[in-house]
Amino acid sequence: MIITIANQKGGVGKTTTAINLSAGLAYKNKKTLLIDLDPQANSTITFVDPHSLEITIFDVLTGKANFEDTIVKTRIPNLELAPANISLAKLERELLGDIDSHFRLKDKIADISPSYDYIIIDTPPTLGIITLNALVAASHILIPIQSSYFALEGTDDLLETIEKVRYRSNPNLKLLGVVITLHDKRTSLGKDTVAQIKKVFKDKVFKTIISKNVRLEESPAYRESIYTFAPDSKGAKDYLSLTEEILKIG
Amino acid sequence: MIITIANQKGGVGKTTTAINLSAGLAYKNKKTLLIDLDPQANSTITFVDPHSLEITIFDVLTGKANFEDTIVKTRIPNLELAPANISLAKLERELLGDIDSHFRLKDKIADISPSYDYIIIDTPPTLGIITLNALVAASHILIPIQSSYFALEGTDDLLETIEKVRYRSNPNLKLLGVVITLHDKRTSLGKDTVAQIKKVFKDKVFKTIISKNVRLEESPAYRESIYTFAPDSKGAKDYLSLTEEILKIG
Ligand SMILES: Nc1ncnc2c1ncn2[C@@H]1O[C@H](COP(=O)(O)OP(=O)(O)OP(=O)(O)O)[C@@H](O)[C@H]1O
Ligand SMILES: Nc1ncnc2c1ncn2[C@@H]1O[C@H](COP(=O)(O)OP(=O)(O)OP(=O)(O)O)[C@@H](O)[C@H]1O
Ligand SMILES: [Mg+2]
Ligand SMILES: [Mg+2]
Repeated sequence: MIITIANQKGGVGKTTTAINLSAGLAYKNKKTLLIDLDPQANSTITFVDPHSLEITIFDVLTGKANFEDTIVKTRIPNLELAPANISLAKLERELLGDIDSHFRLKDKIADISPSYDYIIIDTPPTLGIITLNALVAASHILIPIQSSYFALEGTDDLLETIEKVRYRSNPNLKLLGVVITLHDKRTSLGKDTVAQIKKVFKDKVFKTIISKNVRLEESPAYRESIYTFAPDSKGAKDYLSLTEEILKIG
Repeated sequence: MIITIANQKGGVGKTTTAINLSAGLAYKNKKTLLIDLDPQANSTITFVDPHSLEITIFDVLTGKANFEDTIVKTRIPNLELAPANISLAKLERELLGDIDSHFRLKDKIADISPSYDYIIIDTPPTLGIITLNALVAASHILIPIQSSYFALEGTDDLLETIEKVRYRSNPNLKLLGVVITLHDKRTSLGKDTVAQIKKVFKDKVFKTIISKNVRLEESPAYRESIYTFAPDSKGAKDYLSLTEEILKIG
C-alpha cells in the first residue's frame, strides 16, 4: 500500500501524521518506507541531519540517482526513510516542459515498492508538481483535516485535484480516508467542525480523532516518534489507534 | 507602507496576522487595504463569500482587470479588501515564460497605493511566483514564526529568497520584523524556541508575542476580526499591541 498524505492547507498535521503513522506501522512489524517530498524536510529532520545528506529524493526524481542510493535506516526497526532537502524546491523548474513530469515518482517507486509492506509519502502545502507526483504514485490518499474554520474551506480544491489525477494518470487512486487532527474537544468550534467534516466525508472519516497534545509537538525536537518519546500520552494512543484502523483496511 | 506577510511553513498564523493587523490599523484610523494573494482565500472568506466574486486578484495580475474593479469594502471602517479565489492557483502556469512575471503586482499596485496608508498582503505557504510577486511589490516583509520545532528550520530558505529578491528586483525591501505566533508559555518547547528565534533574529523580533488563544481560531468563522468578536481576549490584546509596535516604526 502506497499512502500519500496530502492537504494544501498549511499546518494541519501532515508531517506529524506521516512520522507517527509510519512509526506505528513499523512497530506493528510492517516493513515501512517514509518518503519525504516536502522541501521543508520536516519529516527528514525528525530522523536525520538534512545537511549531512549527499543524495536526496531530488536526485532520484531528476534521474541522477536511484532510490536505493538515498534510503537511510532510522533508529526504529522496520522503518526506513527517503530524505529530502531544500533542493527539492527546484523540482518544478527542473521538470518544466517535460510531458510526463508528474510520473517521475511512480516510475522510480516501481523499483523499490516490492520490498515494503507500506510506503508513506509526506507532501508540502501546495498542489503543484511535487504533490501531483505523490498522487500519481500512490494507491491511497490520506487527508488530515484540522478541526478549524479555515481547514474545511480548502477541501473542494483538493478533491477536484484528486479527480483530475484519477481521470487520466492514476485511475486506481482510492481515498483511504480523512483523519481529523489538532482537535480540541473543549471548544464549540471543534465540535461544530467535526460535525461538518463528517457531513461532507460521511463514512470516509476515521473513527480515531487526533487530539491536540503538546507531546506531539515536542517529540520531533528529540528525534523520536511519539511512541518512545511519550508512550502513555494521548498523542501516542491516538496515533496507535489510527495505525490499527489503517491496518484493518489493508 | 506595503507589508507582505510571508513564511513558506504552513499554518504559522500568516492569515490570522493579516486579518487582525489590517483591522487593527483600520481601527487606528489608517486607511488600509488587505490583499489576499493565497488561492486558499482564507483572508477573503473572513470578510466575503468567495463564490460571489466576479473579478479577483487573479484577473488583475493577468491584465484582465484593474485593482479598482476588485476592491470591496468590509464592515470595518477604513479597511478594504482585494479578494482572491482558487483561480489564483493557475497564476504560475498563466505567467510561465513571461520575463517579468514577478513584477506584475508591483506594476498594478502603483495605481492604487497612494490612496492607502497601509497595504497588507497575505501569501500562501510556498515560495513560488505568487509570493515572489508579493516580495517584489512590498516595502517591508513581516515574518510570523510559530514557536515550535519545525517552524525554525525553514527560515534559512525564506531569508535566502528575500536576499535574491533584494539583489535585483526590489533593493528597498526591508525586514519589518519577526513576530512569534501560536505561543504556549506553559511548555518548555515554547520557551526554548523563543530563545532560539531571538538568538537568530536579535532586535528584529517584535516585543509582542502572540499567544495561543482559541478566540483567534473562532473569530474568522463569525466573519469578524478579534477586536469585535472578543475585545477582552488575550488575542485582541496581543494583536493590538503588535499593531501599536508597527505604527511606531512607520
Ligand atoms: N495533534 C497535535 N497536537 C499538538 N500539536 C500538533 C499536533 N499535530 C501537529 N502539531 C503541531 O502543529 C504544527 C503543524 O503540524 P505539521 O507540521 O505536522 O503540519 P503540516 O501539515 O505537515 O505542515 P506543513 O503544511 O507546513 O507541511 C507543528 O508545530 C506540529 O508540531
Ligand atoms: N494565536 C493563535 N491562537 C490560536 N489559534 C491560532 C492562532 N493563530 C492562528 N491560529 C489558528 O491556527 C491555524 C493556522 O493559522 P493561519 O491559517 O492563520 O496560518 P497560515 O500561516 O495563514 O496558514 P497557511 O500556511 O495555510 O496559509 C488556523 O486554524 C488559525 O485559526
Ligand atoms: Mg509538513
Ligand atoms: Mg493563510
